[in-house]
Amino acid sequence: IVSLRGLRKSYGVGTPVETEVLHGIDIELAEGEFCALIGPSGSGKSTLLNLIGLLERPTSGDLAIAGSETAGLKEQALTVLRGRHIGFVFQFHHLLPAFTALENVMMPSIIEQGVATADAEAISRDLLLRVGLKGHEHKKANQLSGGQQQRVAIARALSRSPRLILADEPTGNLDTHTADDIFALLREFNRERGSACLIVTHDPRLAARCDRRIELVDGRVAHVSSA
Amino acid sequence: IVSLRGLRKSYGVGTPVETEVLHGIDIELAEGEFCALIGPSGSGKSTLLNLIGLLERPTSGDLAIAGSETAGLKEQALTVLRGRHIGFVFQFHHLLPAFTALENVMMPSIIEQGVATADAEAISRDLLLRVGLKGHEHKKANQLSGGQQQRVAIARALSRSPRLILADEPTGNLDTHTADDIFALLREFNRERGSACLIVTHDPRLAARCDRRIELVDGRVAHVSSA
Ligand SMILES: Nc1ncnc2c1ncn2[C@@H]1O[C@H](COP(=O)(O)OP(=O)(O)OP(=O)(O)O)[C@@H](O)[C@H]1O
Ligand SMILES: Nc1ncnc2c1ncn2[C@@H]1O[C@H](COP(=O)(O)OP(=O)(O)OP(=O)(O)O)[C@@H](O)[C@H]1O
Ligand SMILES: [Mg+2]
Ligand SMILES: [Mg+2]
Repeated sequence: IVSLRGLRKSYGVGTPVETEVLHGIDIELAEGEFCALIGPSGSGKSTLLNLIGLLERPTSGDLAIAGSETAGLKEQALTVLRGRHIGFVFQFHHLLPAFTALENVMMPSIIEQGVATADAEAISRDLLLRVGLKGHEHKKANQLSGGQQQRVAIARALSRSPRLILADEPTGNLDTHTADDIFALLREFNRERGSACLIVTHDPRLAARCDRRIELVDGRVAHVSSA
Repeated sequence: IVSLRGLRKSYGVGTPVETEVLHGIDIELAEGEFCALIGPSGSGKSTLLNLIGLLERPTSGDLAIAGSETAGLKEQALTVLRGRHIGFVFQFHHLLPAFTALENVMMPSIIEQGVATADAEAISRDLLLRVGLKGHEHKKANQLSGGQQQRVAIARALSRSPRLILADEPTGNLDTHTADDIFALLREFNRERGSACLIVTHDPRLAARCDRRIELVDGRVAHVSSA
C-alpha cells in the first residue's frame, strides 16, 4: 500500500540553514499490515508520516501510495488520493475548536460528499462510542480534555474506513486502560476491514503488539523487527 | 506550598449545560514535595492543575498558594503570585510559534524584567542544553518536533527556578530515554532548589518514582499513595 525508495526531506532548501532530516528512506508497507514506527524524539517520525500522508512533498526519492507514483502528481491529484485512501491522526490533534466532537468526526465525509448524511452521522456516533466518548458528542472540541481531543481525532481518521491509517502518537495523552482500548480499536479496523496501519508510538508495550517495528534514528531506518 | 479545601469547578455555570467536573477536592502539597497526579483521561487533572496554577478560578472552595488565600484576590494580584512562584508546563505546550526556542525559554524573564538580560540568556541556554536541545536554540518553535516543543516548554517553566512546578503530561511525546532525562532534571530541581513538583502523568513508571501519587477519578480524589 506504501512504497518509499530513497526518500529524502530537507527543510530550508536553498537557504543558509538548509537541513536534511530524512536521509534516504526505503520502506515497503504491505496491504493490511500493522506496523509501529519508533525512535527518539526529533528522529524524523512525524516528517516521515507527513510525507506518506501526502501532506508534504519529499525533496527527492520515490513515494507510491496504493500503486500510484506521487512524484509527478499535482496538488489536486494528491488531495484526491489522500481523501480516498488515507486517515491521519496528527500528533497535536488539529481539531476544529469551535466545532463539536461529532462535527469534527463527520468533517471528512461532509467535505467529500458536500453534505452531512444520516449514514455519516450514524458511523460517527458509533466511532465516538467506541473511543469512549458517548455523551460528549455535542461538546465543542475546545471543551474537551487533551486525551478526549486525541480520541476525537482518532475517530475522525477512522470515519471513512481508509485503506491506510497513519497515526502520529495517538495514545500519548491517554491513560494505560484507554490507550489499550484505542489500540484494540485500531487492531479491529486492521483485521476486519483490512486497513493498513502505521502507528508512531513511544510506548514500547504497544509497539511490541504490532506485526512489525521500524526504528528511525537520526533520519535513517536503523532497525526493522518482526513479531 | 499548595492547600486546597473543598475545591469545586463547574463549566457552563448558569447555562443549561452546567457541568461540575471537580467535586470537592482536598489536597495539601508540602514545600519541596514531588508528587504525581494520575487518573483516567477526562477525570479532571488538567482542570485541577489550571486551578492550582491560578489560570482559572474555582467555582467554590478555598485555594492557598505559598500561604496566600486566593479567593479574594483580584486578577492583578493573582498574576503577580503566579509569576513569582509558579512554573507551568501545558499539556499542549503553548509555545509562541514564530519565536525561537531560546526566545520562548527567555520569555518569562523578559516579561518580568522588561528586557532580555545576559543572565537570563545564559540560564536559558543551559536549560536547553539540559533538555537535550543544544543546537536547536535558534529554530522557531513551529520548526521543532512534537517532543522538542514539549522540552522547550519544560525549559521555559524551569527558567525562573519557581517554588512550584506544575507539569501537565510533560513526557507524553517523548521516547523512554528522553522522558527519563526530563524526569531526572525535574528531580534535580526538586532536590537542589527545593522546587515542589506536581506532575500529571499517564506513565506508571514515572508515577512510581515520585514521593506521592494522588489519583483522580471522575473529579474526586480516589486514592493517595506514598512511596
Ligand atoms: N470548557 C469546558 N466545558 C465543558 N466541559 C469541559 C470544559 N473543559 C473541560 N471539560 C470537561 O472536564 C472534564 C475534565 O477535563 P480535564 O481536561 O481536566 O481532564 P484530564 O484529566 O486532564 O484528561 P486527559 O488525561 O485526557 O488530559 C472532561 O470530561 C472535559 O470534557
Ligand atoms: N520546518 C522545519 N524547519 C527545520 N527543521 C525542522 C522543521 N520541521 C522539523 N524539523 C526538524 O526535523 C527533525 C525531525 O522532526 P520530526 O517532527 O519528524 O521528529 P519526530 O521524530 O516526530 O519527533 P517527536 O518524537 O519529538 O515528535 C527535528 O530535529 C526537527 O527539529
Ligand atoms: Mg513527532
Ligand atoms: Mg489533561
